[in-house]
Amino acid sequence: MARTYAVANQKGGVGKTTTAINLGAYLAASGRKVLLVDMDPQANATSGLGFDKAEVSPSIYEVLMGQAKLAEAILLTNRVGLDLAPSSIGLAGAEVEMVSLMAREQRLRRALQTIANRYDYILVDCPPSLGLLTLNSLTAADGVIIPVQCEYLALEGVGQLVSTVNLVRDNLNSRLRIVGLLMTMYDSRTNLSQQVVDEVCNHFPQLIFRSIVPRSVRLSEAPSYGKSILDYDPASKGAQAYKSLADELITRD
Amino acid sequence: MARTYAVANQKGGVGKTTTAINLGAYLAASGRKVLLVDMDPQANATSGLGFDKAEVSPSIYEVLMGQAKLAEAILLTNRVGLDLAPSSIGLAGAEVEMVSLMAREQRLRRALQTIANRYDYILVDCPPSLGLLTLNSLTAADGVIIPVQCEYLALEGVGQLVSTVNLVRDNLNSRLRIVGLLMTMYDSRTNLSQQVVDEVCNHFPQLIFRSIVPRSVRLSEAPSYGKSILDYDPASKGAQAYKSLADELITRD
Ligand SMILES: Nc1ncnc2c1ncn2[C@@H]1O[C@H](COP(=O)(O)OP(=O)(O)OP(=O)(O)O)[C@@H](O)[C@H]1O
Ligand SMILES: Nc1ncnc2c1ncn2[C@@H]1O[C@H](COP(=O)(O)OP(=O)(O)OP(=O)(O)O)[C@@H](O)[C@H]1O
Ligand SMILES: [Mg+2]
Ligand SMILES: [Mg+2]
Repeated sequence: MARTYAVANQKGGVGKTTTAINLGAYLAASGRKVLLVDMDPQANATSGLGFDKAEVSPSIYEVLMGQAKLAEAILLTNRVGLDLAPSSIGLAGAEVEMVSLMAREQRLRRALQTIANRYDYILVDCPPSLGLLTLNSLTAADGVIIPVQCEYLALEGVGQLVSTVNLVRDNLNSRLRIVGLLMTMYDSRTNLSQQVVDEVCNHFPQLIFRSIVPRSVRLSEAPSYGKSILDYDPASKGAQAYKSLADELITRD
Repeated sequence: MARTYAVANQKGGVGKTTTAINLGAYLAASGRKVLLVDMDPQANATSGLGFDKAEVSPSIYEVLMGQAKLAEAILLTNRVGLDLAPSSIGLAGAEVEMVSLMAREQRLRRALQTIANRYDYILVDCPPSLGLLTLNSLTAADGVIIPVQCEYLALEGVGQLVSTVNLVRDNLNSRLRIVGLLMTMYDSRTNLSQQVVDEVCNHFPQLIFRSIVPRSVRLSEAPSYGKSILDYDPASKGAQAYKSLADELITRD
């Protein structure tokens, strides 16, 4: 049975998509079968793996609306072992459309159950909000991976997200747990990065991953080639950090 | 009468809050009366100016719900001439609560009309989504300032935002126009930044601001002191970029 992990943080630009794509690629490279689900209307995980969000059909939108089966939406990526359930422009309207649907928070969970036996890991890339798309992801997940950018403004939201996860566990999904906090865009030239890491270590010592992702321009270049960092520049510091994260996750599991 | 500008982009972490705070500070320093409205449940503009989102009351949430007048929610900041209508944790629930309210997109516009004669500029910091909070901001605004991070993934969303602005102009607010695209976090050591600037110049030559905000750690340190960059480090490159943006805006107006 697959382990389903949501990659979530309502703070924007903290490295959710970058983590979902690259962790997915290294888990696949280690021989696991991985499905990446793009639950963000921006569809950055979809385009970051080389697909055009305006052309994919069906997408996760049709699956959530009950108009297509998840198996019909799944695409094979260039990285063997890493499949993608793509996002599309239609997903932008899903939040409002789902408000009045029955069991609106459960739609992704039910869809994932139909294909869970084919995968070892399912990673869900979430949008930067705590609306119905993120709630669907948290309800479907066994655990949450929370990227935390090494910046002051990113610190503020971690507490809010931890309490949201607790709310979801109490009301919608009793098995949900926090798998770990991943420090991202660590810049060793500034004091700020280390201050933020120290602050997170103080508040959540049990939850922080050992792997820390450094700021690395190679990570931000890779999606423009439709590739993960593993296929773009495996020798880079960013690639090594995501490889070490995949190893850490596999060891924990 | 105040000019109302929404600072919006559904892509996360592109510099919306940093732009709203610092552009606001420099407009105030030039003698204009400025109101900053924090429409993001993360309340980064509120904490970035030194306030605690858990303690402010009433906040913009009570104003949108019709439980308080906007004038009652306005706070004076340390920067003379810059006032703040703060966000609070309650705002996180507003998107779902507003779906069933009458004239749900117009609530901010109506609130701003009650105080518009006291200000020269009203800047609205938006969350990283195109939900009801951003729609309220676009419906209330005369124009939209779109921060665009000098990164590949940030390029993808600009087209989608431009078409959303056109939809809002056609259906909710006929005066809405794009004031400009502000390139942010420009890193002169990488080719990627220049490639992104060139791409935006090619697609939207009329819309791009001359001022470009460089990546500068001083900008990301300032909010941890509850200060704008003008009050934290006015000699920094980031400060000079926001001063030049304020001058550009004043000249255009
Ligand atoms: N470690 C890193 N070093 C340098 N750049 C990075 C790193 N991680 C991510 N980036 C870049 O920073 C930007 C933000 O990252 P990303 O889009 O993955 O964040 P996100 O949390 O998914 O954003 P959103 O909230 O919009 O979904 C992207 O342009 C990405 O390429
Ligand atoms: N020019 C810059 N140079 C360096 N850091 C910056 C710059 N502009 C913003 N930052 C930092 O980058 C992070 C993202 O910026 P900011 O929070 O303003 O973006 P945002 O678009 O408001 O994010 P969100 O989508 O979460 O609302 C913050 O930690 C901020 O301090
Ligand atoms: Mg993302
Ligand atoms: Mg912000």
